[in-house]
Amino acid sequence: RKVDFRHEEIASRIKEKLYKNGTLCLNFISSPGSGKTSLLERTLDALKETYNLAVIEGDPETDRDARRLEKLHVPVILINTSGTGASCHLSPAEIEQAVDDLLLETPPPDIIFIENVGNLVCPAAYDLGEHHKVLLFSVPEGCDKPAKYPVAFRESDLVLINKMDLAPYCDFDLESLKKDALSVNPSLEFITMSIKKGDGLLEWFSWIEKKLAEVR
Amino acid sequence: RKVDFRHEEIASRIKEKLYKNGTLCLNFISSPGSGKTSLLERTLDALKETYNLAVIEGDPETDRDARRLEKLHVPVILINTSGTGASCHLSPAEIEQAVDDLLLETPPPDIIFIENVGNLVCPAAYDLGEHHKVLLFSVPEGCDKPAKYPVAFRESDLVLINKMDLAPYCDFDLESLKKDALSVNPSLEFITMSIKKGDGLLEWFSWIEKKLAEVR
Ligand SMILES: Nc1nc2c(ncn2[C@@H]2O[C@H](COP(=O)(O)OP(=O)(O)OP(=O)(O)O)[C@@H](O)[C@H]2O)c(=O)[nH]1
Ligand SMILES: Nc1nc2c(ncn2[C@@H]2O[C@H](COP(=O)(O)OP(=O)(O)OP(=O)(O)O)[C@@H](O)[C@H]2O)c(=O)[nH]1
Ligand SMILES: [Mg+2]
Ligand SMILES: [Mg+2]
Ligand SMILES: [Zn+2]
Ligand SMILES: [Zn+2]
Repeated sequence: RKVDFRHEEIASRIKEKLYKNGTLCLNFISSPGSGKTSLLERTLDALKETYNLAVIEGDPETDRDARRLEKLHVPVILINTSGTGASCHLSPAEIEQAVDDLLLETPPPDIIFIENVGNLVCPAAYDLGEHHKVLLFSVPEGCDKPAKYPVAFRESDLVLINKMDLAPYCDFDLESLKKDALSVNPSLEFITMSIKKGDGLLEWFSWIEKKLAEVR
Repeated sequence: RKVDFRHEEIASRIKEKLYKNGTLCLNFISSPGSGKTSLLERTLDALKETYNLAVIEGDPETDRDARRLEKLHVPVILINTSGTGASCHLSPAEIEQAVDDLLLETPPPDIIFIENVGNLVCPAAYDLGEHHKVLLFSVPEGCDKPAKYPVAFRESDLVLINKMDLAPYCDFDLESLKKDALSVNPSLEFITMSIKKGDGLLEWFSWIEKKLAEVR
């Protein structure tokens, strides 16, 4: 784990601000293309009538993901990391200003979603002040990743197993993935889904509501 | 691009040693699970009767990939990066010793394949002394990656588009991928393939032979 006291100090400042507002913050990490933006599109669409939502979007370059999410009419703050020297992950220093801006919204968001840079290594090592890291895993990647890229699984609280519609065409063994992941982090929860077909989304929405109730 | 003179100095030392031996060196980069190890299994199997081959395998943890490749009876040197402080990529300093060891083999290898850590960001920024970076891209990742993760496409000479067998079940537009990639790097070459079905492999093998002839 990268111990940078500056990072840890900023992360605890962010946590404090979120706590005062009773705002839930979730940090999505995954390999590139696992489905983070697709999941946010469905999630924002389903929950925005009930809750005030906001997104912090991290990408090395372009505003493509931010544009997709702005169509849902929620506040989106884009951070392009390629200019920052560490384009492989979001750091707490980059997030703090964005969280401050979003908490000034009237009314402030109930939930802030952070879509991190697509990278199964670095983003897992940084605490952005979030309540939970949510790891979005996709079936075509294969089932040996928990053992090979353990930090992401160790630091997350929930693993969403996406693209289950592709399972019949991939060498994918769900039980072996879960077994490997639980040996890295015994308290992990799992939800299998196909964003494309809409499977598993209701279970995911109720997990979010459960976590929001915990910070209220 | 990360300019670290120590890295550049080591990379040019490695290039010098490879040049003296007439050894081709290819550096595979991709997202996690795009198919690097699967490709190496097929490639080693097809070429080992004709050429002397060797592999340097980089993974954050475990020897799973190295074990898969040792079954092909070629020399494999494993580097677990999680102990190095920068577990997201291989660096020239880690490679130099491995190249020295492999060049002492009798006879020395005609080709050294480097399987880098699964990460579409950092590995692209480091020159390991290789002749070519080969980017292995897989269809399920989606076709917006060249614009979003440009450094990997800019630094590579060839893009292998794998898992074409999954294209009918994914929102994948081959022409838009190629167009985006060429706007980042106009000299990129492409080979579409399905390692699972064996498609595109012969074209890939003849690309390797063409590159080997160039260093002889
Ligand atoms: N077959 C299938 N494809 C999916 C599913 N969910 C997402 N996709 C596709 O996966 C590709 C990548 O989706 P994105 O949502 O852009 O992935 P991402 O994780 O946000 O990608 P980055 O931000 O670049 O890391 C797109 O082509 C989606 O259509 C699914 O459940 N099944
Ligand atoms: N459907 C399909 N699956 C493939 C193909 N090529 C590889 N796979 C699968 O993709 C998964 C990952 O393959 P690997 O070869 O381990 O990928 P990798 O890039 O070496 O993974 P890391 O080293 O962990 O980054 C495995 O389940 C393979 O069976 C293909 O052409 N089609
Ligand atoms: Mg995205
Ligand atoms: Mg591999
Ligand atoms: Zn990083
Ligand atoms: Zn790195």
